[in-house]
Amino acid sequence: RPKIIALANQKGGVGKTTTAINLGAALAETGHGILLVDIDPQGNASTGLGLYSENRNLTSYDLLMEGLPVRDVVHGTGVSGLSVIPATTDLSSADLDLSAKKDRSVLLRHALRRAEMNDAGYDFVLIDCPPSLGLLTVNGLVAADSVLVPLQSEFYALEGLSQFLLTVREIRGSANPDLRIEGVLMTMVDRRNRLSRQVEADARENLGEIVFRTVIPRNVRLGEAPSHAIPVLEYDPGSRGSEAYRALASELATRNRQS
Amino acid sequence: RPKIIALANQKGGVGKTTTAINLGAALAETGHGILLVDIDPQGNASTGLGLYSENRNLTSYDLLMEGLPVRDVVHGTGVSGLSVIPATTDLSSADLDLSAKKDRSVLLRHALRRAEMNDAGYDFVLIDCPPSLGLLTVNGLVAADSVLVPLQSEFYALEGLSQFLLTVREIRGSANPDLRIEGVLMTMVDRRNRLSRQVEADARENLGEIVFRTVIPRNVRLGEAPSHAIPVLEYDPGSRGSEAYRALASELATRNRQS
Ligand SMILES: Nc1ncnc2c1ncn2[C@@H]1O[C@H](COP(=O)(O)OP(=O)(O)OP(=O)(O)O)[C@@H](O)[C@H]1O
Ligand SMILES: Nc1ncnc2c1ncn2[C@@H]1O[C@H](COP(=O)(O)OP(=O)(O)OP(=O)(O)O)[C@@H](O)[C@H]1O
Ligand SMILES: [Mg+2]
Ligand SMILES: [Mg+2]
Repeated sequence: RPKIIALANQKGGVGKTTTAINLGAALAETGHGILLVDIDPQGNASTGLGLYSENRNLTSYDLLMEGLPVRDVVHGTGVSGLSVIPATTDLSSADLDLSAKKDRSVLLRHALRRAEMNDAGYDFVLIDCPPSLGLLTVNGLVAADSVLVPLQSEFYALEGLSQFLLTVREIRGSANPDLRIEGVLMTMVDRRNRLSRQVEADARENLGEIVFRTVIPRNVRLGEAPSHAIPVLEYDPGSRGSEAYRALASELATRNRQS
Repeated sequence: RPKIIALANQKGGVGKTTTAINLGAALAETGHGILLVDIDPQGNASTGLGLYSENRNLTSYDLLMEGLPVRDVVHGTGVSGLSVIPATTDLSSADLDLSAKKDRSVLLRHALRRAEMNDAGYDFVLIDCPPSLGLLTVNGLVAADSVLVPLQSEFYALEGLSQFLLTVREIRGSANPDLRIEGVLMTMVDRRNRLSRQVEADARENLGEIVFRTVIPRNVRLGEAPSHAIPVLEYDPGSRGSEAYRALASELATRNRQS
């Protein structure tokens, strides 16, 4: 079955969606089959891959709340090898809707580990989580084999990381004993800026090998690509953003071949 | 009684906390009495004003869940005229904890409109909300007289704005008929960058007068100040960030004197 990786961090605006889309596209470019699951009510990953909100008939809401199979809610994208389960704002009441269900934390885990997933052609499933530690992110962490934590090179983001890692430990101690940390990814790095260098140095000192060697630089092309509804690898294949996400895909694929 | 303004936007990382702290400090600098209420479980506004998590005995959690009066949970800061009700991670289960209470959306409104608030010396109350549309943000919008919406000059932020304004309309149609829009504030603006100019132009074209004339430029001093636990107005009083928040405070005070 595919390896399931959650993109999660309760700090907002750190690059979860940007990483889900562009890491997904870079892995697809090197021949991997990728499923991107958007469970953020904002639906940014869906928009960034060209699924306009009026075309999202069946979504991750239906996967979670109605128990529909993946094949009924999956949509193709313009990127060969990359499919997506889109999100809509229906999910914003998920915390309340899910709280009444008995098995509220494992719904996504069950949906993504059904027999149909073993021969659907996916090597990786990437789950884009919202900026909170509510039931949607909990579902993402319980469903996942590992979590990739984008870390913006800013003070508040570093401060929130220890809280986030405590939550991962809690989930590992309860609903998902096999949950591992895929890695911490430095994002929006600007090595000319002292604060950015300091945050990166602090993260590597405290977390060591967990921090990916690849860093994602601040690159305006990454901000422009979503308005064209394509990954940066198609929008501007030679940009520093594209190069960084290709390097990340290669580092991640190597880490996963070795283990 | 003081005017209550919520800083809210479900998009993450757009400058809610940075605006709450620095607008608060700029208003205090010009003689206004300011209470900052942190209802984000991340507690960034509390940290950014020097309230380390081990010193946050009584917090916004106690205000909401235990019904304690404001005077029992308020803390002073290093900025004269600026007090804060800090947040802790206890709030991250608020969506579930609050969902069981009958009056779950009006708890903060009741707490901030008690008779004690009429002669506590506050001119403005600023509420820093988390990046979601859950019960904490709903409490902020129901408690507020108006909402100030920071808008990062990025594509996803602009996309999320229409969803956010729908939510404001829903709250106005139900629990808080007097809720107004204080304004939309352009943040992290970089006029050298085409995307940033375009987002600002789109916002002004679609929203007109609602958008503050003052814009907040991208300025690294704003990102550095929180690691020193002081507002940017104290960290680097001559910086472009400080000047912008002083200009915003003056524009906001003028708007409020006229009406
Ligand atoms: N390396 C980068 N360089 C420049 N801009 C970036 C970079 N990474 C992300 N961005 C932009 O920064 C903003 C925040 O990124 P993104 O939306 O991916 O973060 P997020 O963690 O998914 O946010 P949220 O918490 O709201 O879900 C977006 O507008 C995005 O286009
Ligand atoms: N104008 C600016 N220039 C440069 N950096 C900024 C600016 N405004 C905010 N920042 C930095 O950008 C990051 C995001 O800002 P902030 O945390 O205030 O946003 P937020 O909306 O409160 O985020 P969240 O959604 O997680 O609550 C922070 O690290 C902050 O220091
Ligand atoms: Mg996102
Ligand atoms: Mg904040």
